[in-house]
Amino acid sequence: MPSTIAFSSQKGGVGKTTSAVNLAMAFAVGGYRVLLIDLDPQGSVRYSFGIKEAAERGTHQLLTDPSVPLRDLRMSADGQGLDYVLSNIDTLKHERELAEKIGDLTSLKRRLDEEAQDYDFVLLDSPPSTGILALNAMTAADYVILPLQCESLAIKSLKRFLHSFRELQMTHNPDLRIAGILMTMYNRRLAVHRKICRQMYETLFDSVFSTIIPQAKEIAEASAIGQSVITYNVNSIGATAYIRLAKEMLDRFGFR
Amino acid sequence: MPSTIAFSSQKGGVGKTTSAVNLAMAFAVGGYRVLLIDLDPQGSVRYSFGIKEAAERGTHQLLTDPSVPLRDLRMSADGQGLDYVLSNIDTLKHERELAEKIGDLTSLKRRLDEEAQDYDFVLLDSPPSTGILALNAMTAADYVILPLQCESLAIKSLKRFLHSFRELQMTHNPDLRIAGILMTMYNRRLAVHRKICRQMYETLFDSVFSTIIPQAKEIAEASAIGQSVITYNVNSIGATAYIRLAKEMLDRFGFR
Ligand SMILES: Nc1ncnc2c1ncn2[C@@H]1O[C@H](COP(=O)(O)OP(=O)(O)OP(=O)(O)O)[C@@H](O)[C@H]1O
Ligand SMILES: Nc1ncnc2c1ncn2[C@@H]1O[C@H](COP(=O)(O)OP(=O)(O)OP(=O)(O)O)[C@@H](O)[C@H]1O
Ligand SMILES: [Mg+2]
Ligand SMILES: [Mg+2]
Repeated sequence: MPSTIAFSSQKGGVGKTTSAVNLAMAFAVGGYRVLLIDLDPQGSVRYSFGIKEAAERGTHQLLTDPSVPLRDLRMSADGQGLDYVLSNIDTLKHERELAEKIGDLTSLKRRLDEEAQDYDFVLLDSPPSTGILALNAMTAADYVILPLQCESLAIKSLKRFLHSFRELQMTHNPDLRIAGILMTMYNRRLAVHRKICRQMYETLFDSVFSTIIPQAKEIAEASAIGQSVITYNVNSIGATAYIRLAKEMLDRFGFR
Repeated sequence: MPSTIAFSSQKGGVGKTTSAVNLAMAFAVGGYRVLLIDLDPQGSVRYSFGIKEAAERGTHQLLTDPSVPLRDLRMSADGQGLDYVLSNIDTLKHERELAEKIGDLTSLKRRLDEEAQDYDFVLLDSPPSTGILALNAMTAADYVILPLQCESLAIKSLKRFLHSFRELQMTHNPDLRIAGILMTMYNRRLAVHRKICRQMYETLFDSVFSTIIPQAKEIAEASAIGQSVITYNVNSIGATAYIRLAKEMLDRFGFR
């Protein structure tokens, strides 16, 4: 029975993809079997692993064509114990078709319940929205990680998102829990970052991860060359932060 | 006959809202009559103007209830010649209802063609997606401004977005033109920013605005206190950059 973790945020550019990719890799190098699924039509997971060609099969079939088994949709990152399903929702027409076909929000959940049992973790990258694909991720998940930048618009957007989260919890997934709010791209030299970060801990206490992901140039460099920061430079501050996050997740939820 | 400009990008957090708000204000202080519409359910425009209470009427009625005229949906920023329609798509239920009601993509265009004639500019902030609300914005627009961060994932996402743009141009709005790609949050001390910025100009030439919006702390500070950077500090680098962008738009497209 895997633990399924969705990376969700309506606010864009807060580090959902970066966190999903790097936590997936941190769990994989720790010896866990991990499946990472890209539910964002942007397809940023593919670029984060430097994959040049577009995936022929992927998320589109996962959600709309049960006759294609998961084992024919996943690819593996060489020798790392990390498999992934890439987003292949390429055109506006595809996106519209998908929205029509997966009317109810349980398409992903049903697939994972039946076919993802041999993984320890399933990580879901979602688009910056509260639309069908983002809600499918939260309906399939056991936990949600909420990446958050220390910027005022991101905090304001979080409030609206938490309303949507509660609504979804009530209507579709009563067992869904917030694993934690993950402060990302934190720059301790900026007064506004220090202030907002302090406010978050003072108001939300331990629903904010004690691990903070710093603004770190190696993280952006790694993503630019198509590697996780752990592969790119395991001793960097960015890699260490994500490895610490993996440990904190294991401790908090007793996954061991 | 106003010129309608959409701020579009599938990538999140690239400065769509910040640019829409600040260009709207730059045009308004230049004496133009401007209407700014928030098509993003996140509702960041409201926070950018420091409006505490949620709007009762706004984008939801604009798109689904023609019996409520535009003049009853807009609010005005005191004395600035800038009106705005705020997003009031508050719950998941609202969002689903909206998607069902506005099946075709011309809901916004029809409203603006009939009721927005007394403005010089209509600016549209859109969500980070290629869903129904983002496509309504592009169907109603004459021009699209594409904010772009100098980061590799944003560049990759732009490629997919441009395919969607072409698809929409062909099926819904043949007259739609790209006003330009706007480099945002540019930090000249970062080698990766300098490199990507140079590449953009070398490959796309004058479809990239010559005005570059720098990473500037006054821009983030202004948005944190709910003001445009022009109101916050008109002599700041951030304010000057958006005023220069307004001038460049006026020159490029002969709006005068
Ligand atoms: N800790 C960090 N330090 C430096 N750069 C970072 C960090 N985290 C993410 N980035 C960069 O910031 C940008 C935004 O991150 P990312 O794309 O992961 O966010 P996202 O929430 O997935 O965006 P979207 O809403 O578009 O899906 C990327 O270019 C990424 O490389
Ligand atoms: N030039 C800039 N300098 C510094 N900070 C900036 C700049 N432009 C935007 N920001 C900040 O960066 C964050 C992202 O900007 P913004 O919210 O405008 O992007 P967006 O594309 O509208 O995001 P979304 O995809 O969530 O709608 C905000 O917190 C904003 O205050
Ligand atoms: Mg992403
Ligand atoms: Mg925005």
